[in-house]
Amino acid sequence: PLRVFAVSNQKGGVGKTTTTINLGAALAAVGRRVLLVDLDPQGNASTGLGVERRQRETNSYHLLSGRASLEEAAQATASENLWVVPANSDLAGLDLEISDSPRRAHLLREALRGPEGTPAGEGPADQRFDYVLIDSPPSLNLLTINAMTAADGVVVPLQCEFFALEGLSQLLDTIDRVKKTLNRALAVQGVVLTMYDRRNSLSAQVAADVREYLGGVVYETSIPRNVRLSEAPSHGKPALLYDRACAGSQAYLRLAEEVLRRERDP
Amino acid sequence: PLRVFAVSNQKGGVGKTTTTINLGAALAAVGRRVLLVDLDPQGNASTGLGVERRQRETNSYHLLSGRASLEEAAQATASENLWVVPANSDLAGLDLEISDSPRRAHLLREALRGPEGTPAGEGPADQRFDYVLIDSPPSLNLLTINAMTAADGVVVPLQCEFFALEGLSQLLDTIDRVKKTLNRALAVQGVVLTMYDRRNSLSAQVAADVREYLGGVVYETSIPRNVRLSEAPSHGKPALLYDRACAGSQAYLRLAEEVLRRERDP
Ligand SMILES: Nc1ncnc2c1ncn2[C@@H]1O[C@H](COP(=O)(O)OP(=O)(O)OP(=O)(O)O)[C@@H](O)[C@H]1O
Ligand SMILES: Nc1ncnc2c1ncn2[C@@H]1O[C@H](COP(=O)(O)OP(=O)(O)OP(=O)(O)O)[C@@H](O)[C@H]1O
Ligand SMILES: [Mg+2]
Ligand SMILES: [Mg+2]
Repeated sequence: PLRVFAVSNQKGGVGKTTTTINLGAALAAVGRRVLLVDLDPQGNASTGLGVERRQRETNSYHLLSGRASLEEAAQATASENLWVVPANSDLAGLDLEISDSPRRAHLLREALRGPEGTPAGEGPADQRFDYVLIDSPPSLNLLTINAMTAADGVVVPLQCEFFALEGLSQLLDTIDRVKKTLNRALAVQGVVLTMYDRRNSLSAQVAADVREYLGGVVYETSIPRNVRLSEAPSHGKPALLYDRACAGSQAYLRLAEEVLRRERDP
Repeated sequence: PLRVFAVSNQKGGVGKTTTTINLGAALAAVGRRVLLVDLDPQGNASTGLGVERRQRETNSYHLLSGRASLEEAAQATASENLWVVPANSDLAGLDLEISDSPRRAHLLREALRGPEGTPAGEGPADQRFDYVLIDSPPSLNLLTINAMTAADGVVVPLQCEFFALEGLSQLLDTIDRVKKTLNRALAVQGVVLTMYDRRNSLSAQVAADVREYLGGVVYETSIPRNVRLSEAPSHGKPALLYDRACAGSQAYLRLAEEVLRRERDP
């Protein structure tokens, strides 16, 4: 069955886009059919996958506002088994446009799984993909709520920095609220420590604190700070295509294996 | 006369909070009376200045919604000449609460400078401070619009990473729109390159591209990647108090001097 993950954290610059692209590419590399949905008006995930501005005529704004089907909005990437619904600044106007629509939190869910009443497993995304990853903007706004309402699980990138812990409880509260009011099935799939630098004592300290505070929810795999991860987007490729042997790519391959293990034995 | 700067960039994790705290502390260290306004519901600037959760009963939500005056909302910090209006998650509800108020974009401006019609220089902030710096959230929402409507200038922190350039044109468009519709005096005070790492060729490349593309708007001072800057917030202090001699503190002192030079000879 299809599994949908929202990659969310309202703290900015923690590695949401980098995780969506590279975890997605790693799952595709081990044979899963993966769709990435870019739900950030900045469109960083689309850029990191090499989607030019002029190729974003049909994008996640059109998918959510019902102007395009999933078939029309999803496009292939340079990686086998990896597809993307791109984003651009069209998305920035959606909040206001749909603020009085009663289904405003469910738009992405319905675009992926079909309108309310569609039998489980028979939606547009169910037929074509094994996994959907949704890149969220750095905010707890309607776009992030749409991602969480459409999702089975939330993957939370957490930077190994002091401010990272500050927003965590707000994020977990929001996930709880969405679970109670919009999507009973929602759970935290896992928390991934990003930009981990073992030479830096603050980084090691934050990682230790998070593992103590959250326990088994934190993936064993952490993502090291690795300059190749920040270079890959300028070539429009996931790190796996840009430099498969680098520490960043290897970490995301390990993370994909760990995600799949959790899916088998939840 | 009072000068108000919005520290804004919708790209996450670029150093908005770090710049607000440390540029503010540097201006205070050279004798200016400085107020920092935390306009991010994450409250990172408040934490970085040592404001405990229980000391945020009166905060920027109360200031903007008219429930507290500037006198009541501003509090002293451990640094001389440096005051702060703290923030917490109360602020997250403001968007919805004021969405149909005609003055919703002007709330902060009126709280600092007095209601419409107050003669220039006679508002609550004019009497007490030389500079106000406003830490914006990572989004182009009503809180960031409030910051820009209240401001004379925008200080734009720009991380030396590939994705940094992506959002710049959206940000400059937003500044233009606010200037045309809400605040004719608004201008870009400057763009500051942050987390500059001269050992990393991507960082040097992005810095060179930005200077070529934007010219003199970019400050000569760039802020190096310096772990002491990310450690200071865990001690509730600006870097200037935590470690005045470190490369980060010295860079922010230089930046403050450059900002003051621009103020003298615009
Ligand atoms: N493990 C890593 N090592 C080195 N650089 C990284 C790593 N992960 C991410 N980066 C870089 O750090 C910056 C922030 O990462 P990214 O853009 O993925 O974060 P984000 O959470 O999506 O940001 P936003 O909040 O703006 O959406 C980017 O320039 C990215 O290339
Ligand atoms: N020059 C620097 N050197 C090292 N670390 C830095 C530097 N500037 C900022 N940091 C660290 O990088 C992280 C992001 O910085 P900061 O929180 O100031 O960015 P921001 O733009 O305010 O983020 P947000 O978009 O979430 O508001 C923080 O953990 C901060 O301590
Ligand atoms: Mg992102
Ligand atoms: Mg911040």
